[in-house]
Amino acid sequence: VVPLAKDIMTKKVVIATPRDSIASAARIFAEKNFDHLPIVDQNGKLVGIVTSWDIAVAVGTKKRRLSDVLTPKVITAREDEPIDEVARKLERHGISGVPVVDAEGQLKGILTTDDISMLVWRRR
Amino acid sequence: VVPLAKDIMTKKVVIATPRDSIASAARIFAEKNFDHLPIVDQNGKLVGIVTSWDIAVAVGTKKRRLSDVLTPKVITAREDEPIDEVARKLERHGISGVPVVDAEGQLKGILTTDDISMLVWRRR
Ligand SMILES: C[S@@+](CC[C@H](N)C(=O)[O-])C[C@H]1O[C@@H](n2cnc3c(N)ncnc32)[C@H](O)[C@@H]1O
Ligand SMILES: C[S@@+](CC[C@H](N)C(=O)[O-])C[C@H]1O[C@@H](n2cnc3c(N)ncnc32)[C@H](O)[C@@H]1O
Repeated sequence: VVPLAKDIMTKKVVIATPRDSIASAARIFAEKNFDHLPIVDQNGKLVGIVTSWDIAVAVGTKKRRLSDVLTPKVITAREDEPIDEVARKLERHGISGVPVVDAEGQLKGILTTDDISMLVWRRR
Repeated sequence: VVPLAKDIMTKKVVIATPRDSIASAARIFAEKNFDHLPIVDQNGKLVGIVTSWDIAVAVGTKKRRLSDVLTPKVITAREDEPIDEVARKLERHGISGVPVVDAEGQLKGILTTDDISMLVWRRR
């Protein structure tokens, strides 16, 4: 039985908004020890994603806000998506994580290659 | 049959030295679209690791060189290490990748949770 995204995802999602500063996102990454930050608007709607990679490549530029570095077209997974499909999607897009959404597009969790990689050793 | 690290790892490893600037590492990450940079001394010996996370959390600080941000005690995998053990090691240390070394400690490749995650969908 293939696990679904909702079985493996982290349910407590830390988010930020486009007006937040790059420095504030850097502090979140430092504190939480993770790399993926979904970006939402004031209605809580998913409008982008920022990873530590986006912040790293902004070094030496004059960029200040998350709106300057976020990726707007976010690739997501559905809660009931089998994780082998999620893994394929991650590889196809060259990304390491996806926000997980329900049928209404509401943010429910986050799922990364770190989470999927854990399944490889737990099965043995 | 469980794959070994050498079967899955990326063999072309991009490296940097402690005296290189953070800005140069940021350019490498931007160009190569990856997150892990093993750091070697002038003899090619592994002396540290820098990830996009290290660069992201250095934002807003006065740090300039990779020596200022690298992690010195590098967790590695051996070429003939089964990848379920590598996956367990990654989870235990809360990291996303390991340089792969041979019996002499020579750098042979790099292996990340992105690589391990791919195995989950390829088996189906
Ligand atoms: C091509 S990836 C490679 C580096 C790294 N593994 C990562 O995922 O950030 C870097 C870019 O992918 C974007 N990205 C990461 N996850 C994404 C997702 N779920 N949807 C859309 N873009 C995403 C990031 O914002 C970043 O600009
Ligand atoms: C705790 S991890 C969490 C964030 C991210 N997933 C990563 O691996 O960078 C961040 C720290 O782990 C360190 N790190 C990553 N891979 C490592 C490895 N193979 N050996 C030792 N430290 C490592 C990085 O240098 C960084 O300081």
